Amino acid sequence: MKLILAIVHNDDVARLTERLTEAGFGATRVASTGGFLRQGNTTFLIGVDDAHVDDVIALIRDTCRRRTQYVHPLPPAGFGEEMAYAQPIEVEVGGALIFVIPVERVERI
Amino acid sequence: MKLILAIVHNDDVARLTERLTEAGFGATRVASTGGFLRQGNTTFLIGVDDAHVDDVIALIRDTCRRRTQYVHPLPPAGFGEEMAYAQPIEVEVGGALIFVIPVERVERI
Amino acid sequence: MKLILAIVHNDDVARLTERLTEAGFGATRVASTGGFLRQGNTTFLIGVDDAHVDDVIALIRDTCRRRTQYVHPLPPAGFGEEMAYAQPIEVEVGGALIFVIPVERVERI
Ligand SMILES: Nc1ncnc2c1ncn2[C@@H]1O[C@@H]2COP(=O)(O)O[C@H]3[C@@H](O)[C@H](n4cnc5c(N)ncnc54)O[C@@H]3COP(=O)(O)O[C@H]2[C@H]1O
Ligand SMILES: Nc1ncnc2c1ncn2[C@@H]1O[C@@H]2COP(=O)(O)O[C@H]3[C@@H](O)[C@H](n4cnc5c(N)ncnc54)O[C@@H]3COP(=O)(O)O[C@H]2[C@H]1O
Ligand SMILES: Nc1ncnc2c1ncn2[C@@H]1O[C@@H]2COP(=O)(O)O[C@H]3[C@@H](O)[C@H](n4cnc5c(N)ncnc54)O[C@@H]3COP(=O)(O)O[C@H]2[C@H]1O
Repeated sequence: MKLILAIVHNDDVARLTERLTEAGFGATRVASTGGFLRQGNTTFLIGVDDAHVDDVIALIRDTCRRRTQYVHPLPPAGFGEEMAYAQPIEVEVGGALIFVIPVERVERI
Repeated sequence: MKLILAIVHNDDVARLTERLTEAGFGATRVASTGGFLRQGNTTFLIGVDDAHVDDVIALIRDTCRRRTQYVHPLPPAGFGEEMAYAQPIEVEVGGALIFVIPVERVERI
Repeated sequence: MKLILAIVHNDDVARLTERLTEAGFGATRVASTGGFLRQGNTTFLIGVDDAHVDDVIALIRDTCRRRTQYVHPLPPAGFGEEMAYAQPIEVEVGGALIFVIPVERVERI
């Protein structure tokens, strides 16, 4: 048994939860905050037997791929027209950081 | 030293906190969410020396036993009388999932 | 790679976050609750390579030193004058509990 601790972007939480449940993997998640950007993200705790660690990592890799999104900057109040033609900004979303932690013993009560 | 990570049902949090404190065990708890039912539960982090791991597990087993509760389904608005005689629904509460994680070093500041 | 799990007092969270970022250490934090005082505190998760574990612990030791603060007891409504001369109460703040946990594998997606 290993405990997988995966820190993921909030945009990917619903899809990852669904994919884990469909594949029959148990999981618990906790609201967390990134140290650098101070934005909300989510930390998943996934207990999985040794033989399925790679499957879970592949599932996370597939669901949480880093990608670029284009967002239109919100025009500050009062600017309206001119800002509407401003260049969209490139924002990176997704990505994940995964720690695989050894577990000495598991008990289900 | 081991770190016990125990995911418990919210109905058992107050009693488990009290029992751990009475027995002199330090603990920290974090609000969490289950992957399948998407309901709130609680994850306890309990640092305990190797000799007392079994005591803590026995204490959790005693406090978080799985049990059945009967709840009366809430009558949807407007049904009132007829629903009041509906069969109560059987709901399972309690239960816990416990991971025992090795700790290489502990520092108290 | 090790995972440092550090439970710190809320008064020290902003300063510790800043010091970790300045030193180039990644970190994630989670709101938590103490088992004994039932007050809010914060649990940091810091993945760091083996060679820098001591640096991170020294940084936490420096930022989260236990110290005494004097607070004026708030006069209960209606007491006003007499209470204003009451002795300030000594309250302990700071301190931290640090667990160093082995990590078998790390993946960045
Ligand atoms: N060693 C570690 N231990 C524990 N948790 C860790 C960690 N490394 C990263 N994380 C967690 O993963 C989130 C995403 O990190 P990522 O490296 O993809 O994306 C990072 C990275 O691209 C960038 N970044 C972080 N620290 C930086 C720094 N000192 N200088 C420049 N860019 C930084 O900002 C993004 C967001 O960082 P943020 O801290 O808000 O959010 C982080 C943090 O919550
Ligand atoms: N794919 C599935 N098909 C059918 N029934 C399913 C299912 N996944 C879960 N269940 C049932 O639903 C209950 C609640 O699961 P949930 O994920 O919301 O809440 C879970 C979750 O937060 C945590 N958990 C369970 N297994 C986990 C694992 N492998 N890793 C991390 N957390 C786990 O413990 C809580 C209680 O789990 P418990 O086993 O007592 O009780 C589970 C189980 O009886
Ligand atoms: N049974 C008891 N009798 C008398 N005094 C008691 C006591 N349990 C705790 N205290 C005192 O109360 C402070 C706050 O404890 P609390 O559990 O709220 O907040 C704790 C808890 O969140 C966490 N913690 C402490 N020991 C832990 C452990 N073994 N496992 C997990 N978390 C622990 O660190 C926080 C600060 O702990 P710290 O030792 O600096 O400070 C503790 C300690 O000085």
